[in-house]
Amino acid sequence: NVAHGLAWSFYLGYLQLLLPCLEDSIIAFCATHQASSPLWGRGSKKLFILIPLDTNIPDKLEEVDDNIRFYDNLPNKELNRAGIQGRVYKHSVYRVHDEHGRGHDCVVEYATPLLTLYRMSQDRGAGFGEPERRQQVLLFYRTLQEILGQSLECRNRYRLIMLNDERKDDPHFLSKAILGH
Amino acid sequence: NVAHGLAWSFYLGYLQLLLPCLEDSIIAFCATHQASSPLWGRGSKKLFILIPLDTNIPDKLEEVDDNIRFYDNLPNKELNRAGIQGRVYKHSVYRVHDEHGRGHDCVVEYATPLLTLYRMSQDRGAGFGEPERRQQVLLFYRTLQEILGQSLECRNRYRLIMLNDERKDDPHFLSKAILGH
Ligand SMILES: Nc1nc(=O)c2ncn([C@@H]3O[C@@H]4COP(=O)(O)O[C@H]5[C@@H](O)[C@H](n6cnc7c(N)ncnc76)O[C@@H]5COP(=O)(O)O[C@@H]3[C@@H]4O)c2[nH]1
Repeated sequence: NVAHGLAWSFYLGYLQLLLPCLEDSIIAFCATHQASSPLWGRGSKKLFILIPLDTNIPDKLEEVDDNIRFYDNLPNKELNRAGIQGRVYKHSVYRVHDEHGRGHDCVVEYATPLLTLYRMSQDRGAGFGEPERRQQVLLFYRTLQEILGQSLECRNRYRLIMLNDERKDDPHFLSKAILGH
Repeated sequence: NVAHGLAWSFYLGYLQLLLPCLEDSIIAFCATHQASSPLWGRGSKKLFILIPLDTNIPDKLEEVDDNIRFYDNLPNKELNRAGIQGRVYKHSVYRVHDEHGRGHDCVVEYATPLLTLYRMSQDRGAGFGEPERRQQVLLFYRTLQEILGQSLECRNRYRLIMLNDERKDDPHFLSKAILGH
């Protein structure tokens, strides 16, 4: 089951490494970005992880919703990993406007392993079609919820946001989904 | 089958993105690192990917074999991916000495997804023990060979180096394995 392994990989090779120090990273960011500091809502100093059911993932969030603008990146984290010296891990901060035009800053990104699910369903060699893909996204979501739920060091440092298919007609679907959490 | 998904993820999320432009990156590196330029053997401008059967992966290659020294990193590649703006991808160049003390420069790293296999076998929640882990490494290797073998854009731009278990007693096992290719 591909999604099971991808969820474990996402946790062991990324979330477990970065979530524990995320809040400190955001606090350091606010110190150097004074304009941003008041725009972090209560409970928003977490990683918002977007999980689109259709695995349709843009490279930039602003492509999907013009109420979302890239603001800046958090400070880089560099780790020596498996022979790569100073491998760089970073998150992007976005300013998300609500229906009243108020800005809210947050750290948000898509769950990158879903790109693999999408590309596998496109590649005939991977033995994996679109009907299985939807099931695998749900399995990825459930497995990740389970792993993170058991993780003391990651507790309360993330929000999983499942994006359903009904969104196609609302140009502000994504900003609403992010702010709704 | 965890290894099947990890091999596809490694290809679709990393090798497919970077191997096509690796040679250009090495050529640019040699232009700015004159001392390195003569040390690239014929057929060595590829990514050497280490696949240890026991998934025992150090963060730095020099920890394993003192005939190997970190030299420098190739120029960074930055891509916008899934909401991360300017995600950084890099490879490390190592100087590897042979039994006659001659230096050979090459781009080498461990297959990072094997770290996930190792950590899963340690975590009781992952449902995955050491006997399965060995089978999964072999499956990862075979699947990756198959995927890369079919990939026109990655052809001849990599070397998969399987590291067996008999190495434990030879302090220069790794440098010999790399140079033997
Ligand atoms: N958003 C995001 N930013 C990151 O920096 C990052 N680094 C990893 N991941 C995701 O976590 C999981 C575990 O990563 P791992 O390193 O074991 O496998 C990685 C790794 O073996 C290789 N790879 C990807 N990026 C790099 C990189 N920069 N350097 C070396 N190897 C890399 O290709 C695999 C798949 O990568 P992604 O498909 O981008 O998603 C990964 C994966 O789902 C990231 N996700």
